[in-house]
Amino acid sequence: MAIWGIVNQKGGVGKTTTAVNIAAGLAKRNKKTLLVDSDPQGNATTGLGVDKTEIKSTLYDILMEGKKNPDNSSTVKKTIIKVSDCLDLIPATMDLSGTESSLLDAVGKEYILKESLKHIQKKYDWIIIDAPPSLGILTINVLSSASSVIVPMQSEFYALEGLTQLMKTIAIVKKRINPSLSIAKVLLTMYDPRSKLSRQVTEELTGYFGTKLSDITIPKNIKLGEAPSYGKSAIDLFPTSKGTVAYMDFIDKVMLL
Amino acid sequence: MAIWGIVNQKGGVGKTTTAVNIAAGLAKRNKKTLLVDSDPQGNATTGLGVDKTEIKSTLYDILMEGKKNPDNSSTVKKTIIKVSDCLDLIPATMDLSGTESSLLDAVGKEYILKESLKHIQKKYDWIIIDAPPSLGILTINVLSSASSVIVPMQSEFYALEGLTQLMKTIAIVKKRINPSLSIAKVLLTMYDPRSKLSRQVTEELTGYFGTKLSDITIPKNIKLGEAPSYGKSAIDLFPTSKGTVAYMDFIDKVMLL
Ligand SMILES: Nc1ncnc2c1ncn2[C@@H]1O[C@H](COP(=O)(O)OP(=O)(O)OP(=O)(O)O)[C@@H](O)[C@H]1O
Ligand SMILES: Nc1ncnc2c1ncn2[C@@H]1O[C@H](COP(=O)(O)OP(=O)(O)OP(=O)(O)O)[C@@H](O)[C@H]1O
Ligand SMILES: [Mg+2]
Ligand SMILES: [Mg+2]
Repeated sequence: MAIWGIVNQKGGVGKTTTAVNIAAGLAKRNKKTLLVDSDPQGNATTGLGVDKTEIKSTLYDILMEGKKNPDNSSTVKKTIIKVSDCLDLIPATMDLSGTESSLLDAVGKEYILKESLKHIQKKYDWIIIDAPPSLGILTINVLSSASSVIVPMQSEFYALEGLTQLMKTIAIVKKRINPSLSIAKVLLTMYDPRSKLSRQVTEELTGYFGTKLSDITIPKNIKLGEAPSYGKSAIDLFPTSKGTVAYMDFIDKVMLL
Repeated sequence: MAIWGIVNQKGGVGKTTTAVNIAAGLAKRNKKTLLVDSDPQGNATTGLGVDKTEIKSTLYDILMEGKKNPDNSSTVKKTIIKVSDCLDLIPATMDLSGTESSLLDAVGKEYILKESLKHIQKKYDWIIIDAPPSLGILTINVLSSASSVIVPMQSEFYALEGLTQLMKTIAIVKKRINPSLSIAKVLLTMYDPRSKLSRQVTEELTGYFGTKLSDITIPKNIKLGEAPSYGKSAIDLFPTSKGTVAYMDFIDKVMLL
């Protein structure tokens, strides 16, 4: 059983697209997978076709229950939604944006997600957690729960700037909360090898990360942008698209090897 | 004197690119302009070439002073950095990510930015505020301070999803805190008219926003992505690029008319 977080505080770099398609890809390889949406925007929830107006319980409810009654497993069990044979989802709605203030005074607020997942993690081969574009308490909980992280990265200047801060935050969480935390891969998304900027940023990243920079990149592929409007992953909807092939390649060669 | 916020909780839609280039464009038109960076990532600060390691005081210091001594104007005055003839900057660093917890117990925490700007706003024709990708206390302060907002929008499915929530938040701020708040324009960025998805999303937006949807769009333009790596706006560095022309068109026809 492995828990991987998809993190980067820079906005719009492909965290949700990576989380949804990797989770769907693992399910396609018959791995029992749970996708956790920890972003108040709830894009991963909608990306898998779940109607947010019909959801009765979300990650927010799990965290609030975890704060009060850490040993109670009923909330996390009733929140899980079955999406397909091997894929379950813990959904998120805007309620989750209240987490920062609701958990502020909780003792050990960084461990609440990890403890909540303990109640159900034995059922799964993989748990993938989509993080929001910030380094607040939700992303800290993702880093505390995960054994590894994937850092989706656009090869753009502003995205490069945020990396130092992200690495500092990962180092602190590793030191104080989760010693087993490691970076699995930095994954270039929406990658266009023809652009000068892309090549410059990639050179910088290779210098900074060495082999941690995945040599498999995710190309810019309109199908990855279109799939969410049908409420399905590109893996399921466009199995032969460039985006799907790249994500399956990453799953087979980096995650399942 | 007008204060405009650049807001959208969806990540990576072009908030910073819009804020930096609109501020630089207004300065080019000899309008005394202040750009306020309210995102802990500090991309607008770097985008204008300011070295974050040399900054002595940031927006965070202004907000903390504002909480304690609202009548003291010395912090905001010493934090302002002159960037060019008609352009000043209030910078941001990662310190700003402590705002949510530091202001949680402050009475009227939504008004602290607005009060701080009061000390210096008479010096300017325009104040442009770049917001972070969230609907937390920083974005609420931006909405409370601004008379109008520009909502940069990528014509993508996930970006569409966040709009309802953003509109709800704007409506609440307008009702309870800032009755003069209005949406100036929703501005399509990185716009590719050839893509089917773009056209579908644009149709939805026209239905939803009518004339509030700017008929001037910002095209995908590599120069807008490259300029920040030189620490300058595309307006100053690539004056004839498609991106610059579009932003100047928006400034001349929407903001200065
Ligand atoms: N490889 C790709 N090719 C084409 N479009 C992509 C690709 N990856 C992501 N996108 C699109 O780019 C936009 C940003 O991606 P996404 O929302 O997954 O990023 P994110 O990091 O989760 O954003 P946020 O910071 O708001 O959570 C989305 O509209 C998505 O559909
Ligand atoms: N019109 C454009 N053409 C090409 N690239 C663009 C354009 N607008 C923005 N970009 C690039 O797209 C990326 C996202 O833009 P930007 O960082 O301005 O968005 P943002 O909304 O401020 O992101 P965040 O949510 O992280 O604050 C950046 O790397 C930027 O350089
Ligand atoms: Mg996301
Ligand atoms: Mg930004």
